[in-house]
Amino acid sequence: MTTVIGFVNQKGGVGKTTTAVNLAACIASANRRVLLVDMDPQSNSTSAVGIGRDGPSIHDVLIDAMPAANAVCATFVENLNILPSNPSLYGAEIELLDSSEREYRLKTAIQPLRDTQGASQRTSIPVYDYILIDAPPSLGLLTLNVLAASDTLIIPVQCEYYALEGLSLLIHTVDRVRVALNPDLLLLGIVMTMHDSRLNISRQVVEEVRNHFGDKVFNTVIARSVRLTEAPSHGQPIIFYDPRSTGAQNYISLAVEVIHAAEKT
Amino acid sequence: MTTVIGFVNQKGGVGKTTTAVNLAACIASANRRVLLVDMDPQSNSTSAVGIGRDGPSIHDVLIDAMPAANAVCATFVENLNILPSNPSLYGAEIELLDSSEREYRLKTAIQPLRDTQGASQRTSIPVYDYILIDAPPSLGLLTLNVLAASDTLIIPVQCEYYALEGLSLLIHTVDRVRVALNPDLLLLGIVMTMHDSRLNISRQVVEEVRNHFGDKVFNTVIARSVRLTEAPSHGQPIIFYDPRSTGAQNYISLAVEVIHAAEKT
Ligand SMILES: Nc1ncnc2c1ncn2[C@@H]1O[C@H](COP(=O)(O)OP(=O)(O)OP(=O)(O)O)[C@@H](O)[C@H]1O
Ligand SMILES: Nc1ncnc2c1ncn2[C@@H]1O[C@H](COP(=O)(O)OP(=O)(O)OP(=O)(O)O)[C@@H](O)[C@H]1O
Ligand SMILES: [Mg+2]
Ligand SMILES: [Mg+2]
Repeated sequence: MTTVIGFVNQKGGVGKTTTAVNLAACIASANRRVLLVDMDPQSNSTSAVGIGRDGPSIHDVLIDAMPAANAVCATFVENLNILPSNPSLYGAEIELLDSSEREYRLKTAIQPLRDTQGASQRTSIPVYDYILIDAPPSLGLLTLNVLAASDTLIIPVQCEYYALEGLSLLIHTVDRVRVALNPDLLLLGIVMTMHDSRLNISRQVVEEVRNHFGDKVFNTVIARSVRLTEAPSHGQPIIFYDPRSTGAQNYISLAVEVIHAAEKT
Repeated sequence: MTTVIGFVNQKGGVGKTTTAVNLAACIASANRRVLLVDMDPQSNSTSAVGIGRDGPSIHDVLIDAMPAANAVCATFVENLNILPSNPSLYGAEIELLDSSEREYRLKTAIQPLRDTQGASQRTSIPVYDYILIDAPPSLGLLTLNVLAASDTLIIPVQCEYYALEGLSLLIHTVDRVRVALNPDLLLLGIVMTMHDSRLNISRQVVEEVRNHFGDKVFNTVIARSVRLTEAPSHGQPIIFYDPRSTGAQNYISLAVEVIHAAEKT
């Protein structure tokens, strides 16, 4: 069974892309077939795995009904493919607005890539154990598509005040989406990012989020680490760029928690 | 003459709000009348100056044609007022789409607040020397309204790789807006934020941006400083929260550059 995980938070710069990319690489390294879908016109996930912006992209899939499998490309990471994005996706929100089923375009497009019982024998299309989707920093139509297409969500929250402010609104929005678009949508967990153990503000934000959301917060906290900011400029996830770094260890330990939560049912 | 400055960058978390809020407070302290306009549904600028979300807001001004002066409220900072935001603004992009003049709603709304020759004698409406507008992390209709309403732009760029990636696209978008919506739109400058002098990546990004954009980059570089992340949770700009901090000094020196650039013509 395929698990589709959306990485959402309308607050900018909280670590959505960093978490989606590095979890994807860690889960792929644990011998699961992973597809990373870049639903952000900034296409940061795409460049983080060393893929260019000039081939077919998610824009063609959502707007021109290209089969998703035709836009998917391999990365240098074994078991990890990507459905890339590029800046043409900026126009998609306006292009989609007048169309029918506008919130379900992504869900429909990735349906054939799910591994329903024995599908991998029947079709020549590659199927995946995990489909991870990186969303842009907004609550517009692109993010609604991610919320409608996902089975579960991971919400990255930076250990800073502004990120805390927007969290309850986001949870409220997810509840409304569950009613309107996707009744089975679950919150897999909240992951605290850019934690600096020397700062009071980091400790306070983690405490506040754990008080509010209890065991919905992953045990693994991602520390602020410069190696994580350097890795994307080399087009490599952290476990390839610097496997011994704190960032690599944090994302490996998060991957263990995520796989356990996703596969236990 | 009033100078309207938009703070834009579609990359999330680069310091748009932090720069708009702290510049507004510093310029107000230099005895100019300043209005801070919060065009982000996250309403971080609003809470950064200690204002709540339950009064009239920019949503009422843009959608229900409330006069902007009726939504403006004073802050505890002398010479600094705010036109607040709240989450109802999330719906504005869809609400605005079918309306006429949808990109010019903000420009029209703030027109009466500009100090044209001697206006402050004629009307009872307060007018401003500076109107600073904080934009959300996207290139949607809210940001287009900011680009259409502004005389000049300040682009905060975080000293990290992803922020660099999106910069040339943003400059390209600004050029297109100048042709389509706002022929007089000028780039006042690019400000480098969250600089950490111990990190190579910070130095490399600053060098790359200065090579590309030359004197369009402000001399003042905003250092990464924890006092800047703490200040918003107290609802205070940095020069009130911790006047002796690096963050306060950086924003005072940036304000000097900005006032000089805005008032020299
Ligand atoms: N744990 C970390 N330690 C240090 N830097 C980090 C960490 N996680 C992310 N970053 C850096 O912080 C910045 C923001 O992270 P990222 O781009 O992943 O956030 P995002 O939520 O995807 O942003 P956006 O809202 O623009 O999509 C990036 O420059 C990234 O390299
Ligand atoms: N110079 C700095 N040093 C340390 N932290 C900073 C600095 N500038 C901003 N921050 C922090 O980084 C985070 C992102 O900054 P901010 O929210 O101002 O960016 P933004 O571009 O407005 O984000 P968004 O795209 O969500 O609107 C905030 O938590 C803020 O407190
Ligand atoms: Mg991102
Ligand atoms: Mg902001």
